[in-house]
Amino acid sequence: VVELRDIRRDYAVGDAVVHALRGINLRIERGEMVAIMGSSGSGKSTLMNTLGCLDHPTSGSFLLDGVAVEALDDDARADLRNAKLGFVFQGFNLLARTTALENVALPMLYDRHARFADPDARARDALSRVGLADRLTHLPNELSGGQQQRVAIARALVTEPKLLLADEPTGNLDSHTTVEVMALFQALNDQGLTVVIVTHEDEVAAYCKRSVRLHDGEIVSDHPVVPK
Amino acid sequence: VVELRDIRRDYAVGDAVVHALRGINLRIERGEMVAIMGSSGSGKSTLMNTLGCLDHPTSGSFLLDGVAVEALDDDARADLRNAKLGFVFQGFNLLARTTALENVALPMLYDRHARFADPDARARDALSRVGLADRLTHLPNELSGGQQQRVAIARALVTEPKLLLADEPTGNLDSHTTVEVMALFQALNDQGLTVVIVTHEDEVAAYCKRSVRLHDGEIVSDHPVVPK
Ligand SMILES: Nc1ncnc2c1ncn2[C@@H]1O[C@H](COP(=O)(O)OP(=O)(O)OP(=O)(O)O)[C@@H](O)[C@H]1O
Ligand SMILES: Nc1ncnc2c1ncn2[C@@H]1O[C@H](COP(=O)(O)OP(=O)(O)OP(=O)(O)O)[C@@H](O)[C@H]1O
Ligand SMILES: [Mg+2]
Ligand SMILES: [Mg+2]
Repeated sequence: VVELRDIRRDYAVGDAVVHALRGINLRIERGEMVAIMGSSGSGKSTLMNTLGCLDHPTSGSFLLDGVAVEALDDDARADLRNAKLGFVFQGFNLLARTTALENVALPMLYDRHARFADPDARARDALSRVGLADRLTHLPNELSGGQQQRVAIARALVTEPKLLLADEPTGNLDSHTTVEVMALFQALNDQGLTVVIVTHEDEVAAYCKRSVRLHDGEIVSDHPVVPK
Repeated sequence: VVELRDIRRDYAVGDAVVHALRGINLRIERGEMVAIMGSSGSGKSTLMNTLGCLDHPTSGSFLLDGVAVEALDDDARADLRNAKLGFVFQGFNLLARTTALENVALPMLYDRHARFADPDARARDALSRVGLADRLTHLPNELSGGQQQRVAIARALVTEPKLLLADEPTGNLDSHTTVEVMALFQALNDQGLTVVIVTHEDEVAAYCKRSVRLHDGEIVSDHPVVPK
């Protein structure tokens, strides 16, 4: 369960201030599948970075399963992230000098509770579920844009998170591959994964049950998605 | 005018070979606006890198305005690129430690023929045409994904190229911003710019006059776009 109250995020650029988030109030229950939409620069990635415990709001409160995230120290916040979250970054953020397989295995190797008996097998399985079984040994710069995006998706899912935060996860994918990825997210959501997806594509939002729209750092609409 | 004949591109990965392009035959006339579509990994970016004189095919010939590009040395190829081409990369490829304004001005500062009397003014104009007049001093990591994409677009257009190669230029843009960018490309095409756009979105392809589809490194269809 995610609860944001009056979240604000300002950035200083020279003498100017950019008000990227201007008082966000948002509650997401376990098992929801939510689309976050809005124009370029409206604050979607900034919102995702807050939800992902990767960035500190300027003010406001953020509760994740009842835990006040801002009260935690860096280590405790990192543990919370590793235990509960999967994050697909808008820019993928893959490690450049490691293969697709290693990129996906890494979060499991860092798991403090050593929850994963066979990281190698699990990483292979995650990559084949996104159609990359024949690209395990490729470095990121030996992969197409959509293949890099799918490695980022596999990496986010391999630790069996409770909450998946995906920032434009299908932006570099053709429609067929998009359908495969969204079907995978929906199946995991049916099994209990809470999913928040930033997207600017209506057909991706159509897979979600709720759609939240941002404009200039504020939520301007928040309503259920009408199934087609 | 672009002419590719039996273009092949192989990549070696360990002992394996990836046949990214398997005999591409393609002719594009001046003033065309062509969409390149196809599934993730089908060879679209590899094709664009060949057209952009950024990559050498394994075999086949490439004529750009009658010039055999493969016969040129590196300097001559670089001059040809700077004189004639604008390239929007799928991953943007902005310089991380320079501002939006500097990123856009750079190609003009490197122009051997010093064709541009006032690079600063031209860069400002290009950035405001993509809606970024208030982001000139931001570094790439102080910009949203779609804003970085628009800086890459502005940079590709500012040298007044003859041929624009844009690899998924709207992948990170909401529909309103996408319409603005495609209207800009169409207006420049009306004025004589030859445009080749990789896209996986049908509404983007709808702005083009011809659609070429790749699958597993081959062209599987090539036909006019029926206006909606
Ligand atoms: N440097 C490289 N070394 C090895 N294989 C490569 C390299 N670059 C690309 N490939 C492979 O070549 C194929 C074509 O890649 P390309 O980037 O052209 O695809 P694409 O059509 O642009 O895909 P996307 O829509 O995902 O961007 C892919 O299967 C990719 O894994
Ligand atoms: N580090 C930063 N410093 C200054 N301004 C920033 C920084 N990061 C983001 N911004 C600004 O904050 C605003 C919101 O950015 P954000 O990345 O959240 O937008 P977004 O909705 O994800 O956009 P897109 O759809 O283009 O990815 C933008 O106008 C951007 O220029
Ligand atoms: Mg974003
Ligand atoms: Mg590509």
